Amino acid sequence: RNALETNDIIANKNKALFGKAFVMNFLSSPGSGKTSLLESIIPILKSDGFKVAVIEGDVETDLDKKRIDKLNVPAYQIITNGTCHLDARMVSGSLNSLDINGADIIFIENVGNLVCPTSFNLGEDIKAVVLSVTEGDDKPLKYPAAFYKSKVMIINKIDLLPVLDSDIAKIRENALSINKDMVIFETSCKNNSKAGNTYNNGLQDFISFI
Amino acid sequence: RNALETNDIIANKNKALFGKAFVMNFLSSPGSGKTSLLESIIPILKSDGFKVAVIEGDVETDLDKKRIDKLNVPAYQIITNGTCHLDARMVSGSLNSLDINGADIIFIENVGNLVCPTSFNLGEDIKAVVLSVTEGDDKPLKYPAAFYKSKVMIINKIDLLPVLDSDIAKIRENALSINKDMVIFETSCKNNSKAGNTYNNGLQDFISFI
Ligand SMILES: Nc1nc2c(ncn2[C@@H]2O[C@H](COP(=O)(O)OP(=O)(O)OP(=O)(O)O)[C@@H](O)[C@H]2O)c(=O)[nH]1
Ligand SMILES: Nc1nc2c(ncn2[C@@H]2O[C@H](COP(=O)(O)OP(=O)(O)OP(=O)(O)O)[C@@H](O)[C@H]2O)c(=O)[nH]1
Ligand SMILES: [Mg+2]
Ligand SMILES: [Mg+2]
Ligand SMILES: [Zn+2]
Ligand SMILES: [Zn+2]
Repeated sequence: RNALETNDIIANKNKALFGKAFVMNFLSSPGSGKTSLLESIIPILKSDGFKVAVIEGDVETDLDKKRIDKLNVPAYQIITNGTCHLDARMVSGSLNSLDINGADIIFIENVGNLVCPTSFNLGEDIKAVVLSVTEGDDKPLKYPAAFYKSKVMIINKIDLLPVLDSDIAKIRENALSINKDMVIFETSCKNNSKAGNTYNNGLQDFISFI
Repeated sequence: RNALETNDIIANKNKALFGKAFVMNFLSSPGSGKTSLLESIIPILKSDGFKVAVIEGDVETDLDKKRIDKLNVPAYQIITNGTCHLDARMVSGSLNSLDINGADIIFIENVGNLVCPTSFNLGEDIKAVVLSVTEGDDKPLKYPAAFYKSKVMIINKIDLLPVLDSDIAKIRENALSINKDMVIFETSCKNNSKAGNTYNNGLQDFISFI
């Protein structure tokens, strides 16, 4: 068996362990805003009565878990020690320590990397790719696997659009050329009056989708 | 021999082929501004009389090479077809086609990824890591290898500082905690009056460094 087949077998075991929870695997470049999105949506999901748990994955540090801990939800930090992606074995290890009993939603924040994490299923229901408007319109074309394998795309940091050359219509067009069924949300995690923007924040739409 | 040892043997052969040229390997997350930096500095280097060549590396597309072609310098696009980093063998293959005769400076733009490209020497003289102020202050701590192995760090997109929460002093502090000898430049590739900023653009300092 090759490594990906073995990974898929463990991913299916994870899926059984996840039970009735809806599991979302967040992919993006470093700094697109994965943790900021979780910080923005988890309080709203909690107030709507959902039980949420988070699995964090990083090459080094538990800085992201420390941010999630402030939200008072069960969270576990996987430190990959250099590996550039999470795999199913790492996630299955985390389930020995993380309390997911009764969880309605489990978020897995993957290592910031638009390439390798796309090849490793973790047992999630869907992958969601986050792309920040600061990264450029061409990323869906240049790093296609992350967009092809994700059901959802979140275009983040739209508060910055007034001071950028980015073309959000072009980002959508490029992403849909890679994955025509992609569901797209446009969000901001900051109340950024400095950029003087009145935008229609898609955060609530994303929460309703979940 | 393991894969990295074999890679180093080929990297040394590349170094011999590079001859007297100064070779810089650019690392960053997707969209930090590697190509934009090359677009900004190559015209100035050319007018200073330097002969420049560029090796581009991407998972898919030759979009970056097409941008470099506008600068009228020899350029070659490596398409890795899914591999998340350049290795010495790919670069040695490109030297069969790219005219580097008499080149004073060769830029290698690596695949956008802060993890794997750091492990593969290509025969370069130095690695330069580009970090955009939009990515967050914690990246040197969370993705340490790219900062530890690079002699130079370019903090890019400083035109956006007035509309961000980013703390450039914190970025410098975190990077120097990983690599105390790092030489740091603060740059912008845009004349961005929209963000209403007067900044001291370090592009010229970076060019003088080269
Ligand atoms: N202006 C603006 N900045 C944002 C937004 N979302 C996140 N940021 C900033 O972007 C930077 C990175 O955010 P993170 O949430 O750490 O990104 P991440 O994807 O979790 O990063 P890694 O886990 O390290 O890959 C931080 O400086 C945030 O403040 C947004 O909607 N608008
Ligand atoms: N405001 C601002 N935007 C910049 C700057 N430099 C680059 N950009 C923008 O950032 C986005 C990405 O720039 P690129 O030059 O394509 O980045 P890259 O690192 O080469 O990207 P990949 O090769 O795909 O990894 C584009 O939309 C650029 O216009 C800068 O100094 N300031
Ligand atoms: Mg994060
Ligand atoms: Mg580029
Ligand atoms: Zn990888
Ligand atoms: Zn890799």
